[in-house]
Amino acid sequence: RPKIISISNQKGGVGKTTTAINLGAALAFKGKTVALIDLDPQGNASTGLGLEKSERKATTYDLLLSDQGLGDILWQTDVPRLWLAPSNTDLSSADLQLMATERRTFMLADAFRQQSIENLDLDYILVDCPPSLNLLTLNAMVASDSVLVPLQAEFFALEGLSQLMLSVREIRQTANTRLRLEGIVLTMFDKRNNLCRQVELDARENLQDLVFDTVIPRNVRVSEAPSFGRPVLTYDPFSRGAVAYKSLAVELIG
Amino acid sequence: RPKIISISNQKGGVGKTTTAINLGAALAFKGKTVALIDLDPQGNASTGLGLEKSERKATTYDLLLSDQGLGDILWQTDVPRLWLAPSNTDLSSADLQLMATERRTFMLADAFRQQSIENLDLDYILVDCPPSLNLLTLNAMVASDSVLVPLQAEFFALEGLSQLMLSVREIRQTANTRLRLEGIVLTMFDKRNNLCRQVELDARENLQDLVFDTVIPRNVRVSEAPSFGRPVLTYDPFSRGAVAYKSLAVELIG
Ligand SMILES: Nc1ncnc2c1ncn2[C@@H]1O[C@H](COP(=O)(O)OP(=O)(O)OP(=O)(O)O)[C@@H](O)[C@H]1O
Ligand SMILES: Nc1ncnc2c1ncn2[C@@H]1O[C@H](COP(=O)(O)OP(=O)(O)OP(=O)(O)O)[C@@H](O)[C@H]1O
Ligand SMILES: [Mg+2]
Ligand SMILES: [Mg+2]
Repeated sequence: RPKIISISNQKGGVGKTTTAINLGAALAFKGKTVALIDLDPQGNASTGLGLEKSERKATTYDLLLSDQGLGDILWQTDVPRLWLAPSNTDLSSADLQLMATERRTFMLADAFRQQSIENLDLDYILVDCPPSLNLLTLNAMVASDSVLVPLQAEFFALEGLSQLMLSVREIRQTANTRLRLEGIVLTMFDKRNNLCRQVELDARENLQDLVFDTVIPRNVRVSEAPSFGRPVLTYDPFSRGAVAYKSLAVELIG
Repeated sequence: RPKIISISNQKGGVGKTTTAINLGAALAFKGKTVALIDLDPQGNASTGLGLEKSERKATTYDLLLSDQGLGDILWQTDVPRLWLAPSNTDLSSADLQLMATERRTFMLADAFRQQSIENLDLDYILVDCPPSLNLLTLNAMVASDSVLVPLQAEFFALEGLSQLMLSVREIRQTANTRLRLEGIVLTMFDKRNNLCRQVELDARENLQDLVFDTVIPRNVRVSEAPSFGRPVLTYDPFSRGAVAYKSLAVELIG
């Protein structure tokens, strides 16, 4: 059975998609078989892995609201052992449609429980969430074993963290008893910046073991890679960003 | 009658809140009376203007879903002529509740149309939107004269722009005939970065007059200011960020 991890933070622009793509690629490099589920209607994870909008025939929308299984939707990326369930703007109407469904927060969990998953021999499923605590994100958390939280070392990003942790606890108590926090990873970190260093001190003091040792530095190669449809691990394997995501994968595997 | 402008972009972390706070402050500095409506359940605009969570008695939630008028909700910030309609996490349940309301996309427009607005003598109403094209953002666009779009000069941010412009056009055709694009402002711009320069070239070539001449530089003083509850214009008036937001205000006033 694969380990299912939601990459989530309702604060926007903190590096959720970048972490989903590059952690996914790093795990695949380490020999793991990974499926990346793009649950954001923006479809950034799908674009960042090189799948043009016109090529996205079956999407996460179908996984949630039709009887297509994960096996029918997964697309092989250029990275061996890294698969993608793509998304497009159809997904933005999923929120409304899920609202009218009986099992509206369990649709993704039900899709993952289908028989077809066993044959895929996956080690990890990573779910890239949109920037809000909406029904799509709730579906991800109800379906997951844990939540990995990218945290930009900035003031506004720190503010939303307690709300996110409350939501995780609430879901564990009401819908998914196995859900726990995988950890918090500092992203876009600039060690010359006082604010960054202050946020890191605060986070490690208050959250201790929950914060990964690995810190992802701000690195322009990371933000260039998606325009070539590739993870930074293949775009520039020796960049500081690629090295950091490899070390995050090692830390995650444990 | 005040000019009502939504600050919106479904891409997360592109500088919506930072632009709402600092453009609001810059307009107030120029002698305009401004109300900033915090329509994001994260409440970053409220925190960034110094209003603690415990002090937010009447919020934007009440403006949308009760018969409180704007006059009952507005709080005077430390900046003369800059008022704030604060928000808190109650607003995250507004989405669900609005869903069940007959005039669900018109609730904010109705609240702005009340008599009490006339007495406030406002020149501008700025609405800080959450990072999604949900019912809260739809309410903002239906209630507005125009949409101002902060655009981070990065690949993923550019990808969502066409979707946003489609939504603006759709709302103009179905719910608010006066809605138009106020303009696109490049944010967190680093002129040493090739990607930034490329995005600026692309944007000015394809969108021409829609792109403001003023470009907001990446400036650490901008990201420090909210932790002191103040706009960068009062935190560090001579910083590059403060100067840029003043020039954006001049360009907006026209
Ligand atoms: N380590 C890094 N160094 C430099 N740029 C980065 C880094 N991580 C992310 N970025 C850039 O920052 C921007 C925001 O990252 P990303 O889109 O992954 O965040 P997100 O949380 O998924 O955003 P959203 O809330 O819209 O889903 C992107 O343009 C991305 O390329
Ligand atoms: N010009 C700038 N220079 C440096 N940092 C900036 C600048 N503008 C914004 N920031 C920082 O970047 C982060 C994202 O900005 P902000 O929160 O305003 O974006 P947003 O679009 O409102 O995000 P969300 O999608 O979560 O609402 C914040 O930490 C902010 O302090
Ligand atoms: Mg994303
Ligand atoms: Mg914001």
